[in-house]
Amino acid sequence: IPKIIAIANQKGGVGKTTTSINLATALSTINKKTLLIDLDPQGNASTGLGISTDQRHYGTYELMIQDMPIEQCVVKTEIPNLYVIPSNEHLSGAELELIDHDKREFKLRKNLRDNLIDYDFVLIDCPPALGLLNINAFSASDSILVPLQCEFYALEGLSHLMRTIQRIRTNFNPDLDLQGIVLTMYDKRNNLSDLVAHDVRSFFGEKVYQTVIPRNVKISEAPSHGKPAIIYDYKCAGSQAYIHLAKELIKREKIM
Amino acid sequence: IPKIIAIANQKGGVGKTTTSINLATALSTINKKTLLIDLDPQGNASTGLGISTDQRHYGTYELMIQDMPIEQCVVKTEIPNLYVIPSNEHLSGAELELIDHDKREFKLRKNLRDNLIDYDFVLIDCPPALGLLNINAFSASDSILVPLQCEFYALEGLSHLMRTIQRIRTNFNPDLDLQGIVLTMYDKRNNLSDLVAHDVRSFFGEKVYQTVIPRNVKISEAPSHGKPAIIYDYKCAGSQAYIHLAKELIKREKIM
Ligand SMILES: Nc1ncnc2c1ncn2[C@@H]1O[C@H](COP(=O)(O)OP(=O)(O)OP(=O)(O)O)[C@@H](O)[C@H]1O
Ligand SMILES: Nc1ncnc2c1ncn2[C@@H]1O[C@H](COP(=O)(O)OP(=O)(O)OP(=O)(O)O)[C@@H](O)[C@H]1O
Ligand SMILES: [Mg+2]
Ligand SMILES: [Mg+2]
Repeated sequence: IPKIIAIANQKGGVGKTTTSINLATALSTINKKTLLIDLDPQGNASTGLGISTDQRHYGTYELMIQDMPIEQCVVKTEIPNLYVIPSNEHLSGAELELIDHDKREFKLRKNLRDNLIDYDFVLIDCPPALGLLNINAFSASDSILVPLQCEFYALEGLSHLMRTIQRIRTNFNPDLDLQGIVLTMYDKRNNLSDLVAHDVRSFFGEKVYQTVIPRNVKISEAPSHGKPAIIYDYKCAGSQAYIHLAKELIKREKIM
Repeated sequence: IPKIIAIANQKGGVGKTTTSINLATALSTINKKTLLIDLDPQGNASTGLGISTDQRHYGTYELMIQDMPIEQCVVKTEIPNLYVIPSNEHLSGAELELIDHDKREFKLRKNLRDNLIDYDFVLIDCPPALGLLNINAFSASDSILVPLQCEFYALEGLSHLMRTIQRIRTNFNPDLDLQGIVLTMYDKRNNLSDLVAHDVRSFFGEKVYQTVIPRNVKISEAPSHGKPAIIYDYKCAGSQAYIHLAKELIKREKIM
């Protein structure tokens, strides 16, 4: 039975998609069968993994709203062990459509669980919000991994996110855990990065991953080639950090 | 009668709040009476302008959903000519509440228009989405200013945003104009910035502002002091770029 992890933070541009893609790729290269679900109507995770428009006819919208069998929604990537449920333009209408559904917070969970036996990990790339799509992701997940940009506004949003996680635990998913917080776009030349890192570690302690993702231009170049940074430039500091992150995640899972 | 401009882009972290705060401040320092409306439940614009928690009891939620008179929702900042309607925690529930309202797309427009005669500019900082809050902003505005981060994913979202603007024009606000596109976080050391800038200018031509906002560490430090970059460090490259942007906006308005 796979471990299902939502990659979420309502603050925009903190590295959710970049973390989803590169963590999923790193896990797949250490022989973990991994599924990445693109739950963002922007479809950046689908693009970053080189999924063409004609491979996106069936995806997260069809799985959640039209109850299409999961096998029809899954696309195999060129990377061994890595599979994707892509996002298409229908997903931007999903939130309004979900409002009238019975058990609207559980649509994703219902169509996901029990159908994934042979995966090791499922990662869900979430949009920058705390709406019904995100609530569906949180209800379907075992835990939430929070990418945190080393910037001031990103800190401000953390308490709001923690309150939401608590609410989801009480109302929809009692087993939902905080997988951890991953510091992203860390720039050692910039004091602000250190201040934010220090603040977060003193407040969240062990929940903050040791692995820190540096700001690295190769990471932002990779999507224009439709490849994860790990495939685009394996040796760069960004890729090595994500490989390290995957190993730390596995280690933490073993201890749990 | 003021010019009402929505600062919007569904891609997260592209500089919407930073542009809203610093453009509003720059306009107020050249004697334009300016109102900034924080329509993002994250409340980053309110924080970046140093609005304390106890000044946020009445804000955008109360104006839109509870039809509170606008004078009760406006907070005067320490900067002459600059006023704010802050965001508070109620705003995160607004989208679900709006669903059942009659004319739900026009709530902001109804409570905003006709009540602002003595302002020159009204800027609306939008959340990273295209949901009902954003549709309210677009229905209430004369035009949309789109901050565009010089990164690949940001380009991908532009066509989706343009289609949404067209839909709003057809269904809710026939006069809605594209104010323009402003390139943000431009890094001259990074080829990607040039590629994105070139692509956008070849596609959108004159609609792309000449003023380009550089990546500048002072801009990201300013919010932790509760001040706009223009007040925190007037001489830095980022502040000077926003002052330049305000002048270009005024020039473009005169020609229209
Ligand atoms: N470590 C890094 N170094 C350099 N650039 C990065 C890094 N991580 C992410 N980026 C770039 O920063 C931008 C924002 O990252 P990304 O899109 O992954 O964030 P997000 O949280 O998914 O955004 P959204 O809120 O819109 O979903 C992207 O253009 C990405 O390429
Ligand atoms: N020109 C710049 N140089 C350096 N840092 C910047 C610049 N513009 C914005 N930033 C920083 O980048 C981060 C993202 O900017 P900002 O929060 O304004 O974007 P946004 O589009 O409003 O995000 P959201 O989608 O969450 O609303 C912030 O931490 C901000 O301080
Ligand atoms: Mg994303
Ligand atoms: Mg913002």
